[in-house]
Amino acid sequence: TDLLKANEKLAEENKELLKKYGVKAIDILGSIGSGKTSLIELLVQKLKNKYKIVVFNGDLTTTIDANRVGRHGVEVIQINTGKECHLDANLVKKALQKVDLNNVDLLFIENVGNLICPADFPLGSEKRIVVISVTEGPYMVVKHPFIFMGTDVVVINKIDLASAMEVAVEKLERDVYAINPNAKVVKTSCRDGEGIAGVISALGL
Amino acid sequence: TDLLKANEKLAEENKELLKKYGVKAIDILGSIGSGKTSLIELLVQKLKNKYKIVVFNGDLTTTIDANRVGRHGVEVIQINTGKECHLDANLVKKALQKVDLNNVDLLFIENVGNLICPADFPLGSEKRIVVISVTEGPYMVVKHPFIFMGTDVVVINKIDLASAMEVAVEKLERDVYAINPNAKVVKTSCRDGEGIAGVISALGL
Ligand SMILES: Nc1nc2c(ncn2[C@@H]2O[C@H](COP(=O)(O)OP(=O)(O)OP(=O)(O)O)[C@@H](O)[C@H]2O)c(=O)[nH]1
Ligand SMILES: Nc1nc2c(ncn2[C@@H]2O[C@H](COP(=O)(O)OP(=O)(O)OP(=O)(O)O)[C@@H](O)[C@H]2O)c(=O)[nH]1
Ligand SMILES: [Mg+2]
Ligand SMILES: [Mg+2]
Repeated sequence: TDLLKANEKLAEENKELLKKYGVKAIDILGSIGSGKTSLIELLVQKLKNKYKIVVFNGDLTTTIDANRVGRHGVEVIQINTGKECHLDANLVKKALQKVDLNNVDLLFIENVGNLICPADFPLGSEKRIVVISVTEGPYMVVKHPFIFMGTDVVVINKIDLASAMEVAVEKLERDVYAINPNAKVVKTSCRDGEGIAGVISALGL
Repeated sequence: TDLLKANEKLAEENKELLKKYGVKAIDILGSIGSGKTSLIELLVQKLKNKYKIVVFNGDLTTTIDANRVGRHGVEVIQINTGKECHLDANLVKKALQKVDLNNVDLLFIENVGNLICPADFPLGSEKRIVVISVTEGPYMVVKHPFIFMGTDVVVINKIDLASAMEVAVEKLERDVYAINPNAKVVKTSCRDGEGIAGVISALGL
């Protein structure tokens, strides 16, 4: 549709701009409350001495996530989407204008919690990571194939609750590979910090 | 927008049709994997001797949820939305045409797992229930005000995991009342069957 085409064009422009300034941009998508912000908090703590990091956070409303990440001493821009269920390349383009790209190596963009709509709206990033949680149950991947098709890394989070949920993490992992054999799957507990090194390595950081 | 207006018109038509046949229709919305289907399974088990029940289930793909509910001996219609992140009144209208409404008292409509988009698309139901899970964290309500504004009942599910998550259920409850003082909040564990009587009573069933 025209809306998707227009977004793709802007996403390409964002991509060119980021490339020009040597900024590596990574999308973080995933279901509501799956642990996207918690993951970013851990990545920021581990990587801020190695890279100059900026974080964009997309939410309908509030600055809760931006505040959480900002506490770790990196620049964060909160993008409130109002009623829009996903970030789009235009919102990201505007946020990029607020940043001194000469001073950035790594950009994390947390999308709105939603396992469907963000799949169709590229933002211009180099890599995509999708975060799901074992607490959502065993059918999460097979029910939402499109978002897993277009991703580089899949994080299966909250594994500390896998036995309480009686969810077989390996089955979720196999479901991902069935849809996208090239995806890298990392199991994490952001609460315990488990698996974060695996995420960093999967992202090539 | 035209799309929303067209949907509202169809929703009104659905409402008229359901009223004509004396069918009570209830929307079940909520975040991905929050427990909507589990709740419907329990409601069906408790109420199928009192009401003639039909269930519609909306998902992008698969018949997993329809199969789960169907096992309890009620008629279920699976509506696959393809890429659409919410059910709409047109899809419900078509599903209603497959049902002998003379033989139905109660209709549950499970929407796609999404805390944003379904808020704007009424389906013609009499009541709305939103299901969230404590495993999504403490900010679920304040971050998605619109869906809570338009609902009659809010179910806070998976309370069996509240202490593992260190989430204060009472705070989530207060957040709901702050947005919608008329909403009825029921705390549940669909795993343990806890709170289901409260949901039935809140729905007036
Ligand atoms: N038990 C457990 N809880 C976790 C884990 N990771 C995150 N949480 C908790 O899960 C809740 C949601 O985490 P967030 O990081 O806010 O998730 P999110 O995906 O950013 O949420 P939204 O942006 O609102 O969609 C919070 O209460 C976290 O403390 C984990 O590995 N285990
Ligand atoms: N621990 C615990 N798990 C629950 C509870 N309720 C549901 N579950 C589990 O949570 C997972 C998701 O439940 P579903 O009923 O499929 O949730 P849903 O909202 O219908 O999911 P979608 O339709 O896919 O969005 C399943 O593994 C359920 O067994 C609960 O109260 N406690
Ligand atoms: Mg977040
Ligand atoms: Mg379901």
